[in-house]
Amino acid sequence: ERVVVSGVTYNKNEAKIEIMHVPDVPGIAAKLFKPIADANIVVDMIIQTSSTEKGFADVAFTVPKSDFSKTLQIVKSSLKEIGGKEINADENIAKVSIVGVGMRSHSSVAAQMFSALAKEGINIHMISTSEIKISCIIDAKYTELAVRALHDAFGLDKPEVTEER
Amino acid sequence: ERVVVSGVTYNKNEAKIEIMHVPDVPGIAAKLFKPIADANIVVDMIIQTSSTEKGFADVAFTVPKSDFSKTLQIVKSSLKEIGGKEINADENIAKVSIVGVGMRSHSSVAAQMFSALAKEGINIHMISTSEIKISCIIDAKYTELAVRALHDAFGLDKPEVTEER
Ligand SMILES: C[C@@H](O)[C@H](N)C(=O)O
Ligand SMILES: C[C@@H](O)[C@H](N)C(=O)O
Repeated sequence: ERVVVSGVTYNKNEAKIEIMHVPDVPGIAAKLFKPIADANIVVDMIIQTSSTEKGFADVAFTVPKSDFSKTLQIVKSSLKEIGGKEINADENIAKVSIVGVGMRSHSSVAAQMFSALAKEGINIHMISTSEIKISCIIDAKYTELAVRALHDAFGLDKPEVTEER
Repeated sequence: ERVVVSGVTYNKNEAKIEIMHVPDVPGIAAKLFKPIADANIVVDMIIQTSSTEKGFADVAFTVPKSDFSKTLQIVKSSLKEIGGKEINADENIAKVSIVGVGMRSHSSVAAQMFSALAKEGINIHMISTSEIKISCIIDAKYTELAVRALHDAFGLDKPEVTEER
C-alpha cells in the first residue's frame, strides 16, 4: 500500500477527562460510560492503558467542550463506585490528526508525526490511532504550530486543513 | 445519524507491548517508535494516557505476533534512553471490534459494548476508538465468546464476522 498522508485535521472543541487507577476488572468501563451515555453526551476518543500498578488501569476520553463540566460532574459522582483514585481534566487541549489510506502498513508515519511535534517542543498528552488516522492531544495553544509542522513533515503543499465537524 | 453497527471483527494475530511511566516530555514518543519503524515493523493500535504520577505517561501498542519478540528486543534496548520504568508484554491477546457508521454520535454504543463484555466476565485490557470502530483488547481465549456476546448485544442476526487481515 502506498502511503498517502492526504491531510491534517484539528479540533479545538474537545476537552479531555482521565480517570486514573481504576480496578482492571470486568464491568468498570461499562459503569464509567453508561451514565455519560444516558446523559446523551457524545464521547469522541476513548483510550485505556494499564496503570503502573498491576491490576489497575487508566481510562481517558474526550467530549465536546460544551459538555465538559456536565461530564466531569457525572464522573466525579461515579468515581467512588468505580473505585478510581483521581480525575485529571483539561479543557485547554486540541486534537491534531494526520489522515490517509495505507498508513497502517507504514509504521514510520507515526514516528514521523511524533518527531515533527517533538522538533517544535510540543508535548503529546494522548495518542490514538486507527487504520486511516493518527490523533494526538496537545495543548490548544500549539494547534497552528502543530498543523504547520505536520504539513512540512509530510510535504503537503497546499494545506488541506480541515477543522473537524 | 442512524447508528449502524454493521459488524464485528476480531484479530488474534496481534501482541501488545506497554511501556509504563515514561517522562511526559516532547520527543519520547518519537524515540520509542523510530527504531521500531526502522525495523519495518507494522504497529497497529497506539494509545497513550497519563500515568498515575504527574509528569509521566504510559504508552501501549500492538504489533503482529510474528514481530513480537523482535519488537520487545528493540523496546528493551531503548527503555533506558526513553526513561521508562518497566515493560508489560502479552502475546495471548485478541482484538475484538464493532464497526459501523455514525457510532461516534451515539455514545451509548461504547457503553453497550463494554457492558456486553462485562456480562460475560471478559476483562478489557486496552481500548481504542475511531469514528467507525471501537476496539477492545481482551484475553485471546475469550475471542469466540466476545464475538457472540457482541452479536447478541447489537442484534446482528447473521454474524458478519470478519477476521481482520
Ligand atoms: C478498566 C476497565 O476497562 C475494565 N478492565 C473492564 O473490563 O471494564
Ligand atoms: C510520552 C510522550 O508521548 C511524550 N509526551 C511526547 O510528546 O513524546
